[in-house]
Amino acid sequence: AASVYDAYKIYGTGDEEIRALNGVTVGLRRGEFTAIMGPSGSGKSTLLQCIAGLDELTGGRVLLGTQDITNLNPTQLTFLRRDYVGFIFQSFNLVPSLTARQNMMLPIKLGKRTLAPGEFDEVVQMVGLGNRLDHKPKELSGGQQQRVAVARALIGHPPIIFADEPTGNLDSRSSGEILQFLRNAVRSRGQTVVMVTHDPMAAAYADSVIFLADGRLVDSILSPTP
Amino acid sequence: AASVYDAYKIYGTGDEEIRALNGVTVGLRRGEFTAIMGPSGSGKSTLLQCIAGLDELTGGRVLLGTQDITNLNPTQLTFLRRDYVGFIFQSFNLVPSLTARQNMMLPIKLGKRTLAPGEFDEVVQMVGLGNRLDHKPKELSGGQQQRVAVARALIGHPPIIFADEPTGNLDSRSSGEILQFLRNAVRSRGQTVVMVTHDPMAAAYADSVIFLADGRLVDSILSPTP
Ligand SMILES: Nc1ncnc2c1ncn2[C@@H]1O[C@H](COP(=O)(O)OP(=O)(O)OP(=O)(O)O)[C@@H](O)[C@H]1O
Ligand SMILES: Nc1ncnc2c1ncn2[C@@H]1O[C@H](COP(=O)(O)OP(=O)(O)OP(=O)(O)O)[C@@H](O)[C@H]1O
Ligand SMILES: [Mg+2]
Ligand SMILES: [Mg+2]
Repeated sequence: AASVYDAYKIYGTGDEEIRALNGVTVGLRRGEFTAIMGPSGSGKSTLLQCIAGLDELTGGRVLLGTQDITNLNPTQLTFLRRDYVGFIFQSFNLVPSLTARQNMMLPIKLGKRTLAPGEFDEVVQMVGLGNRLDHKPKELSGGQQQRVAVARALIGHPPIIFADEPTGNLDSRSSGEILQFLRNAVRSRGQTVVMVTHDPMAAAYADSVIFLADGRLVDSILSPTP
Repeated sequence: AASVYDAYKIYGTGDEEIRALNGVTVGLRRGEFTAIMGPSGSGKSTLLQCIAGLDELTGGRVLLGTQDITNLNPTQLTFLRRDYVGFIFQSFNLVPSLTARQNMMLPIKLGKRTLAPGEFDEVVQMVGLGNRLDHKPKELSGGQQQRVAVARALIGHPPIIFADEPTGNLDSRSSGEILQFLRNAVRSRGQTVVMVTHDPMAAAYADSVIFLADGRLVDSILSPTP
């Protein structure tokens, strides 16, 4: 569903140079749930954002779906992402002036997708925010904001979902609900999920785990649990 | 070191009323490490911010140190907190225009404390940010930003440290370093630590754990591990 070839993302120059990605080649299979783990600062968020077309590589190529997106301009990328990608940001990126409901519906309103009856309610029910929908982000707890960000990416069932630490602020019950939903999205609907996580319990829901360190792929394991 | 008596924090009115704190009485002993756990939205961040004087109660009383702070005005609270409290926010609250180093040193610069030689380096070394000090928050990974927020609260060894999910974005090695440091601050320096966490592994570093649900204290256990 997505891949990068010899991907480089370099900030600064000379002594100041930081290689957030230092030659990464990885293919993420369609209809699979892949977890990405690694130390803080190892390039996980950078990799996710470059594959999803939210950030540009310094070198190398990106394929999203079957399309080489390496040299698309921001407008073309926005159109492609709108109906194809759901993205859960590590720092949520909610719109402060919109309510939880409006934040969740934003990709649908901006895109071409239409929701089937019950689709909105199903996701809202799963993240457990039924009674907070008309509140703005500043009136929500950290974990409630995270769940709005999760719902926004899942409503409308986009073919590929990128999740950057989607359960970092959640108790084990809320986390379990979301991870189970992501797994079902893959098993029953054929969606593709790529999730960065620090939590081995969350990684256990995935079909495979890839490990980054210092901007490089250093290891991978298949099906950590059946 | 801090306590609340019959604390209420209520938002909205009538049907819309949310009781973030619904009659909480708890004492946090000096020189101890207390963890606070509970479901997302149960009132943990609210409790922490009200005890630390960052937010006002709707009803009830707060003691910080030996002082009743319930009715102090914002200026008085700022003076009290400046040299007495270190606070690690769930969403970090870093100043975007300042570098990591400047963010960490802000409480010291604003307050009366002076740093002993080596104190800054010791904390920077522990959080592992030695080579990122001159970067601004937007040039740092999520976990690096969290570590700046942690360092800012620990430099200068304030008598009481409030930590709201300090390891949510960190891998197990970085988390372990910080939790060990917090435990040492309590064991060897007599500081007081109050930490909200969703992670049972983190709670295991504490001397006791208190549990919130729906704005109430529902349970507590002493020394989850020796
Ligand atoms: N300004 C506000 N207006 C209305 N409700 C609010 C406001 N601030 C917080 N709340 C509500 O108060 C409740 C408790 O919030 P709090 O942030 O203390 O939860 P928490 O236990 O820290 O949750 P999490 O684990 O998700 O961080 C939540 O239901 C939240 O939506
Ligand atoms: N704009 C920037 N300028 C300079 N360095 C940057 C910039 N953005 C990111 N970096 C650096 O690139 C490296 C990788 O960052 P990235 O956010 O991908 O890490 P991560 O694996 O997601 O970490 P975490 O687990 O802490 O979220 C980090 O060392 C970070 O400081
Ligand atoms: Mg990251
Ligand atoms: Mg909270």
